[in-house]
Amino acid sequence: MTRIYAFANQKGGVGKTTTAVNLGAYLAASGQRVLVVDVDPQANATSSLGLAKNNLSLSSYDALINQVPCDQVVVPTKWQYLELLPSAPPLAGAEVEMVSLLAREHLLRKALSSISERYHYILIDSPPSLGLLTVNALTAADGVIIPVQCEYLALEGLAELLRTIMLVRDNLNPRLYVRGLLMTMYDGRTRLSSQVVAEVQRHFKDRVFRTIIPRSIRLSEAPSYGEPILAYDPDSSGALAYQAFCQELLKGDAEM
Amino acid sequence: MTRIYAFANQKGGVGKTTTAVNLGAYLAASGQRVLVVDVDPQANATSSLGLAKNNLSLSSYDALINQVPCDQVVVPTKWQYLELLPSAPPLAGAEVEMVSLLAREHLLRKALSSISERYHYILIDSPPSLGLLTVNALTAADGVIIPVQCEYLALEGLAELLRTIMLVRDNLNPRLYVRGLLMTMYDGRTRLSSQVVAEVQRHFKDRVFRTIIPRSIRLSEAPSYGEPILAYDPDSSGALAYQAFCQELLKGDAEM
Ligand SMILES: Nc1ncnc2c1ncn2[C@@H]1O[C@H](COP(=O)(O)OP(=O)(O)OP(=O)(O)O)[C@@H](O)[C@H]1O
Ligand SMILES: Nc1ncnc2c1ncn2[C@@H]1O[C@H](COP(=O)(O)OP(=O)(O)OP(=O)(O)O)[C@@H](O)[C@H]1O
Ligand SMILES: [Mg+2]
Ligand SMILES: [Mg+2]
Repeated sequence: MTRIYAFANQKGGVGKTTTAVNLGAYLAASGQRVLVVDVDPQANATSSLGLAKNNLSLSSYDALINQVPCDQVVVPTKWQYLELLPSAPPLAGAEVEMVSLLAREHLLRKALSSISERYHYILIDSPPSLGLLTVNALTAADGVIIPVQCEYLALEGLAELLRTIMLVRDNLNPRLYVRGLLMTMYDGRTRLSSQVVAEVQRHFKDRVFRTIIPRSIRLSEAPSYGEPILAYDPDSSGALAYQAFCQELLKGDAEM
Repeated sequence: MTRIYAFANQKGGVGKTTTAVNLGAYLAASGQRVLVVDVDPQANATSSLGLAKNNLSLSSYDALINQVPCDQVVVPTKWQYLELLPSAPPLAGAEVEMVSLLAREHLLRKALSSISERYHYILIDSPPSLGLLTVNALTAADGVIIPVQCEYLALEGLAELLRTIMLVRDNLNPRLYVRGLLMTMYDGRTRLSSQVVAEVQRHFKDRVFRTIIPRSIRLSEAPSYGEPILAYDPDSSGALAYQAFCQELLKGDAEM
């Protein structure tokens, strides 16, 4: 049974890419076959896994707009069981091109349907907006994982995001649900972080993952080496937190 | 003479809103009449200046889509010489609605033209994307200020952003130029920050502002009180850096 999770939050810089990439790496390390799907034109998930977006002949753009079968676009990474549907610069124009296509919100779901049984997990990294690329990610997904940065401004957009998720569930994808909210970049030295965590836990109760990802400079260094934290610095606080998150997710999925 | 600056970078969470709001506050404190324009559906600039996005009857959505004259939409803030063209949730649907409108890229420029002489500075905060709202901001602006977070992933998107700026200059707004790149969230404890600064200075030379904004928790606390840093904690490292940035910008503008 394949589980497809979208990582979505229109607030920028909250840890969508970092979570998709590192969760993917830990899931693969525990024997799960994983596909990371990058539908962000910035292609940060692609470069975080060591691939150069400008050297790719095919990308998620081709799977979405030119109906190229996914198995021709997917590339391996250096890590066993971890594959990638890469992004590339042409994706920047995709949203405007998609507006007039038939069933434009279903393009990604259809593209992934031909390969999804090969994987235990498909993790979709989306851009910081609620446009057609993110709507495609939400329509293709079973569940949404929402990274929430432990900052005040990150709280402001949650209502908007949940409204969009409900709209997609009611009109495009009835199985979509919120798999959980993951608190990220927690800075124990500040009162602000614990206030934001308390606020989110008050509102969303048990839909907030117990694991909290701390702010850890090693996490932001890893992408410059094209490696997940598991490979770059497995003993860092960021690595241990994503490992714990992976265990929490696997345990919760097993109980469903 | 009115100077219109857009704050743009499709990478999320790099300090676009924080820079537009705090530069605006220091410019106003030095006697310049300032309008902050919020064309991000997240409305973070609006809430950072103490206004509640859900209580507003008119917003930038109305100025763009319903041609409501700007002087009916602009609201005062608590600070003298600092006014706001607020954002509100309807703006989230604007990009799709704009696709089929005539001269869709010029909507903001036209809206602002009726009020611009009243201000010395107009600062436009844009969303983390290169869609129609950001293109409108770039078409309305004289110059672009690019906040660049001192992180590896923030480097990746600069080439794409500069390509888009050139496209807008060549097709929509011939006066558009890069006013400068502002390094933000510099963390002196890490090697990564100084490496990123060195890399950006190597590529962009004197287009990089000399002022570097440090990572300062007080900057991320201020929005929860609806205040710029000038009002919240004027002696903090973040406040002093934005004050210095304001001086550097004024001095540079005076010499042009
Ligand atoms: N826990 C963490 N500690 C420190 N730095 C982090 C952490 N998580 C992410 N980062 C860094 O913060 C920045 C933002 O994270 P990331 O790019 O994953 O967010 P995002 O939500 O995907 O951004 P965007 O909205 O642009 O897609 C990156 O430079 C990343 O390396
Ligand atoms: N120099 C700084 N030091 C510490 N925190 C900062 C600094 N600048 C901004 N922040 C905080 O970092 C987060 C991201 O900043 P901000 O929201 O201004 O970025 P943005 O580019 O406008 O984001 P978006 O892409 O979502 O519009 C916010 O929570 C903000 O309060
Ligand atoms: Mg990302
Ligand atoms: Mg912003």
